[in-house]
Amino acid sequence: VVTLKNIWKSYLMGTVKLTVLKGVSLEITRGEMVAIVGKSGSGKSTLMNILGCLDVPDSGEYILDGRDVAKLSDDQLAEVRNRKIGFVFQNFNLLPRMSALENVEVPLLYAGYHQAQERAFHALEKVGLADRVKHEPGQLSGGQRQRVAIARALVTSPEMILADEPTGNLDTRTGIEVMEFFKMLNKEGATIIVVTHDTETAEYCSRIIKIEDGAVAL
Amino acid sequence: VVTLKNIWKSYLMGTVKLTVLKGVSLEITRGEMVAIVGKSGSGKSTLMNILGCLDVPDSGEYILDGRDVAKLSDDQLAEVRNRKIGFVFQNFNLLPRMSALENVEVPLLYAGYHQAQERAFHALEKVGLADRVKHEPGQLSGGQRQRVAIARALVTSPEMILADEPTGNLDTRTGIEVMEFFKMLNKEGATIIVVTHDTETAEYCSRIIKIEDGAVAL
Ligand SMILES: Nc1ncnc2c1ncn2[C@@H]1O[C@H](COP(=O)(O)OP(=O)(O)OP(=O)(O)O)[C@@H](O)[C@H]1O
Ligand SMILES: Nc1ncnc2c1ncn2[C@@H]1O[C@H](COP(=O)(O)OP(=O)(O)OP(=O)(O)O)[C@@H](O)[C@H]1O
Ligand SMILES: [Mg+2]
Ligand SMILES: [Mg+2]
Repeated sequence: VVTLKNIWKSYLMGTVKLTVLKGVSLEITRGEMVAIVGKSGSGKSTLMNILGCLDVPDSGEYILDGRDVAKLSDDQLAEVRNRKIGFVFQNFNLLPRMSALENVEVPLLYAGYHQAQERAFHALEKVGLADRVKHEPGQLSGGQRQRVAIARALVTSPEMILADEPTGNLDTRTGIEVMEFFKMLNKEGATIIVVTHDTETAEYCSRIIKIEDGAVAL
Repeated sequence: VVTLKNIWKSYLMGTVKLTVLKGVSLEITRGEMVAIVGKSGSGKSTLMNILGCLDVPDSGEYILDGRDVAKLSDDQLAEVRNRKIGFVFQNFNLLPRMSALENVEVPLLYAGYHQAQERAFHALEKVGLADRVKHEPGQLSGGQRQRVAIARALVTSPEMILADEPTGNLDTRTGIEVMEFFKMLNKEGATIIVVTHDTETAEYCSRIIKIEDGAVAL
């Protein structure tokens, strides 16, 4: 379902060019659950942003579900981002003035789902936050904010889930609760890509892709 | 050096009172390195904010270095926060418009140190960020931001270091680099309190304090 061919990505800082991804090529089949690992600063989040259609590579090909992402229109890209992909951000990106429940409802309302409030509550329940639905992000612990970000990404049962360090702020038991939620969605057919530094989290995945020196380590 | 006696802390949300710390009592001796563990949402960060003199308990006593913190003047509290304690925040709290180097210089300039730039560079070097000193937080990876927050907390060689989940966004090897920095400061006499979900990080500590149901688990 995902094919990356020779992906290059650099950042420009004034006159300095910092090349982060140096020819990343990989294939992920539908329904797979893979882990992406690598040192801090190695390019994992950069790669995830490209996979999530939130950023564009400098060169190389990204074929998603048989379609060349570079050739999609803005509307088609928005459709992919809102309906096809669920993204858990490493720094959560929650809306600060909305409650946990309202934050999780957002993708449902975008995609025109009915019973948004019920579905949002159910997703928060799955990550252990049934008693925190009215709290705003500023009234939640770090691991609770992380779980709101997870619930929001999973609430539309997307075909593809991209989770960037979903258990970084969670104790072992709570992390297991979260990974069991991912595992259930994977059993139902979702393709899941998890960036993680945690071995127990990686163990839920059938394959590990390591990013080293800007490319996939052999 | 730290004595907490029967610390209670609640949050008020409209008419609802959420009690988080329910009589926390503990003692930490000078030069100890302890880990604080507990489920996500159990009150660890709340406890750390009280230890760091960033928040006030509803009741109970906090004796720091023989002085009752509740009786300190605003100036004395500012002195404690700026010169005595180094705090690594769970969500980093970096200044977005300043470079990594400038962020790490801030506590040195506050405390009137000389050669602030050199010391700041040295601290960033110790956490593996010598080649990222000019980057602003938005130009850094999650784990790099975490390490800037760590360097900033440690740059004044404070007597007491409070680190809230310092390795949550780091791969194992980078996490070890960071904990070796803490260990070195501990050998030089610093008292260190680390909140962590990571067993390898906790293994650097000589004692583990568990927070459960709002109190220290026996
Ligand atoms: N806007 C930017 N400008 C310049 N450099 C950047 C920018 N964003 C990221 N970088 C650099 O690109 C590299 C890769 O960043 P990325 O966030 O992909 O790393 P990562 O593998 O996710 O790391 P971590 O495990 O710490 O989250 C890092 O070395 C970082 O400093
Ligand atoms: N401003 C607030 N108003 C209401 N409740 C709050 C507020 N801040 C925190 N809480 C609640 O207090 C409890 C303790 O929060 P705290 O941040 O101390 O947890 P924690 O142990 O650090 O969790 P984590 O491991 O997820 O970081 C949580 O259940 C949280 O929902
Ligand atoms: Mg990252
Ligand atoms: Mg916390």
